[in-house]
Amino acid sequence: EQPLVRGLAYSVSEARVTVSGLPNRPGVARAVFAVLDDADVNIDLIVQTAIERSEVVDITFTLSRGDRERAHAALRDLPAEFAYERISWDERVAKISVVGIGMRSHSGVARKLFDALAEGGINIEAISTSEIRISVLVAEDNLEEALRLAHTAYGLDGDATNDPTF
Amino acid sequence: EQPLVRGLAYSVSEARVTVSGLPNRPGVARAVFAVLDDADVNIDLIVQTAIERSEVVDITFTLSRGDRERAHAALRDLPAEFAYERISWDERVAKISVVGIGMRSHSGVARKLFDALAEGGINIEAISTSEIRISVLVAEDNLEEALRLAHTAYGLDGDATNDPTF
Ligand SMILES: C[C@@H](O)[C@H](N)C(=O)O
Ligand SMILES: C[C@@H](O)[C@H](N)C(=O)O
Repeated sequence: EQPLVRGLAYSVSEARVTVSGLPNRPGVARAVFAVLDDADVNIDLIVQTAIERSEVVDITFTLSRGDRERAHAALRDLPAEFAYERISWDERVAKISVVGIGMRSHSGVARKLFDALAEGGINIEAISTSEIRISVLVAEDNLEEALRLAHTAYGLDGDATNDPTF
Repeated sequence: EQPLVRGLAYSVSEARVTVSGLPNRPGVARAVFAVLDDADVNIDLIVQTAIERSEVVDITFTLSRGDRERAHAALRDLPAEFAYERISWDERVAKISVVGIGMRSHSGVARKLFDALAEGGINIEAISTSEIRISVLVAEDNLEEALRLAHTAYGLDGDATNDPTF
């Protein structure tokens, strides 16, 4: 299955939030996204890494910048049993996605993106991949340079798109 | 944009690895996935949450169970400048993906999955979402129950597929 990269997509004007130190037991993700959904916060990306149940865990998500205050208020209302250690924000992130097919064994495809960004001294703030899409968050100021490096790395000629359905 | 859930996909016989306490600076993800790619380790999902540059960060990835030893040896060879705190494994995980379109403002769609798994007392080990796919890792023993709960939650009638290109 030769991976085929179709193109690059990006989105700006997102903020990212990380809720650190959440208990790692059933019902916690439900509680976090219930209060955010009830507050009508528009969420894009969600990532959580895996650790032993005995340890606390972090969840990162991105949202429209305008929803920041509402999200902050909603998370503060989480019941005590879902107490987290802290919340960290970054107001100015950009998401870049490599969109393709057949990327299932895609360590080579993902590696290419990580190589390109490292070449440019661009820090990868978060990663979320699937068989058909590799997404990273970078500082918004790095967006243009990151798109240029990724285009070269994958030998793409067209422009990146900010159409979320790409 | 009404979200439309097309179906459920799953994959078993994966192991998950978390490399904890990695430095959060450019070039680290490149180094980790270069040694894994050079060792011909077949990687599926990659997730990393976002934290301030001054802090260390965790990266979780899934791989074929057979590649575990090779991956372990490759990570041990990482140069000292990419020193991590520890590696944790889980031999028996299953991935469940909700596949759809128009899920960009999908906090409601993701919330439904989190609600369903919490109802069943199933722990969510990792999360990775995009506009068109919500994936979670659960303990392999929970796969059947998790698929049943997700089917009901989204009102789906067909079977889940283990075709990675779905
Ligand atoms: C942290 C959170 O994902 C938790 N493991 C849950 O199942 O809800
Ligand atoms: C942790 C890792 O992703 C690092 N931030 C990098 O850019 O490589």
